[in-house]
Amino acid sequence: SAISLAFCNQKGGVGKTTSAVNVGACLADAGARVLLVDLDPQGNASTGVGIARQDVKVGTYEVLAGTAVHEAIAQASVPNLDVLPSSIDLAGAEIELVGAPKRETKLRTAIDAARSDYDYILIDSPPSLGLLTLNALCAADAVIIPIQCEYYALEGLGQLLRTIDLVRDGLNPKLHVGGVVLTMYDARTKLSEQVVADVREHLGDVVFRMVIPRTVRLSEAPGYGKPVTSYDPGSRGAFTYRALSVEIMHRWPRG
Amino acid sequence: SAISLAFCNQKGGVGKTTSAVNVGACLADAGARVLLVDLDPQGNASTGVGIARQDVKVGTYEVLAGTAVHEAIAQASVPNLDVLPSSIDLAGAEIELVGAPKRETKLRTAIDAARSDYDYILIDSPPSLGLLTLNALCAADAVIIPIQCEYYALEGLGQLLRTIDLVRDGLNPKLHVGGVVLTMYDARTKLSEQVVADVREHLGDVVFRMVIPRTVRLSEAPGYGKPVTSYDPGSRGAFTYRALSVEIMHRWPRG
Ligand SMILES: Nc1ncnc2c1ncn2[C@@H]1O[C@H](COP(=O)(O)OP(=O)(O)OP(=O)(O)O)[C@@H](O)[C@H]1O
Ligand SMILES: Nc1ncnc2c1ncn2[C@@H]1O[C@H](COP(=O)(O)OP(=O)(O)OP(=O)(O)O)[C@@H](O)[C@H]1O
Ligand SMILES: [Mg+2]
Ligand SMILES: [Mg+2]
Repeated sequence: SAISLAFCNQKGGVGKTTSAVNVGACLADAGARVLLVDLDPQGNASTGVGIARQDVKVGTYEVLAGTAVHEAIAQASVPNLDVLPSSIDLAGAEIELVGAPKRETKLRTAIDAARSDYDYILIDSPPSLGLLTLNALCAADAVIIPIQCEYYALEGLGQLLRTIDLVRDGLNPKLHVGGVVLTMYDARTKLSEQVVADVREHLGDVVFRMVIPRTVRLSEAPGYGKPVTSYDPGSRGAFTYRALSVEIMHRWPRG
Repeated sequence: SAISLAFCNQKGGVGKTTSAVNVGACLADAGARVLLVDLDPQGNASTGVGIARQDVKVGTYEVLAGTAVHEAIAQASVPNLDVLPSSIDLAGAEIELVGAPKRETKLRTAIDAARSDYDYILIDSPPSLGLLTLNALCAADAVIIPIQCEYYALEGLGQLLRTIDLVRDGLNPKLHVGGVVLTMYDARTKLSEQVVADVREHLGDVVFRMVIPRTVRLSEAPGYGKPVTSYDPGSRGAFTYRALSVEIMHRWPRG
């Protein structure tokens, strides 16, 4: 049955979507059956794998509201990679969920029905610690935290780790930080080196060995609705995400 | 009486904080009295002007809960620049506000008491369209939208513009998009050029002429708790934010 991994960090623009999309594509290329869940109202993960947002009639919002997950799952532009796309109504979900019963575990209940169809379920979350991210944390076996190699990136880490602890104590006892991915490493700045050293010192072996560099190809690929592995398979961006995915498969071998 | 400008965009990492901090510092350097309001639970704007988050006893959260704004205002590391810092409890405010009366206009009521003390009030908002950002939109005379020169940056623009329209129709009749700032322009990629062309074509003159480049100095400055104008006054980052601030002073001359 599937391993579910949530890509979470309330800091914006740190590479949550880029990591979920490209790790998903690499795992699929390696033969694993992968479901990518887009839990961000912006729908970047859906776009990143070729789904046109205006075409999404049934998506994550409808699934949170009770629609069966299989009715919403679509095929991405990559074999073995399916996607539960974000629909426009997801923007209202945070406020609507506040008064709902079992508001934090709606996603977990929904995707449990799909676990036997996949090897990995990857969840892309929005840049906040609200009810959508709480749903991702409750549905996940482990959290992968992307951290940008920038100063502000370390600021919110404490808050995120506390939130993960709270969810583990209350709603999801198996939840833990499964991995930390350092992203957008820029060899031109000393800052990137310092952030990498700081993060490895504080968090140790949970930090993946592979550091993702900032590359032009990675920023261009979403414009073509493709992961970098399809857009430019020979690029550094494709290579580094493949190497990261190998580390992920070692930590969570297929069922 | 002060002009209030909210820096809003639910897309993460587009330069909201960097723009609010550096525009604030440039306006202050030009002799204007500026209040920077940090409405993001991450507190990056507070850190960016030298406030240590753990030292904040009374901040934006307490002000939203009714404390007088003057009790929370602190001095930043730059003359003429004050800051209403973010305190750690702000993370819980979104959910706590949902049931409160006048939940969207708490910030407006609070900062109205300080308008006569300042020429400009700049509000840094979190990467979401929840109740904290709604408070920023209700307290603002105009919105400044930072847009990163990347593909995903255009995705959420429609949702943001619709939200601004809703707030104008209901809670804040004077609200309008006062400016659009193109940020993190990377001359190495064609993508940056395309995004700039697209945004200028769709949004016209509301887009500021000055485009902010991606520079190492801008990403390093927050680590020293300083705006780039204090960290490295001769840098391109400092120059381009000064030029942008001149455009801002033309659009909204001091009272
Ligand atoms: N390694 C990289 N090299 C170059 N550009 C990158 C890289 N990773 C991400 N990007 C670009 O940086 C921007 C931010 O990345 P992304 O959207 O994946 O972050 P996010 O954490 O999902 O953002 P949000 O908080 O808004 O959800 C995007 O425009 C993306 O294309
Ligand atoms: N022009 C620039 N050149 C280089 N780095 C920049 C530039 N503008 C912002 N940055 C860096 O990029 C990252 C994102 O910027 P910033 O934090 O200002 O965005 P934000 O929109 O406020 O993010 P969030 O959505 O998390 O609030 C930060 O690490 C910042 O230091
Ligand atoms: Mg994202
Ligand atoms: Mg910010």
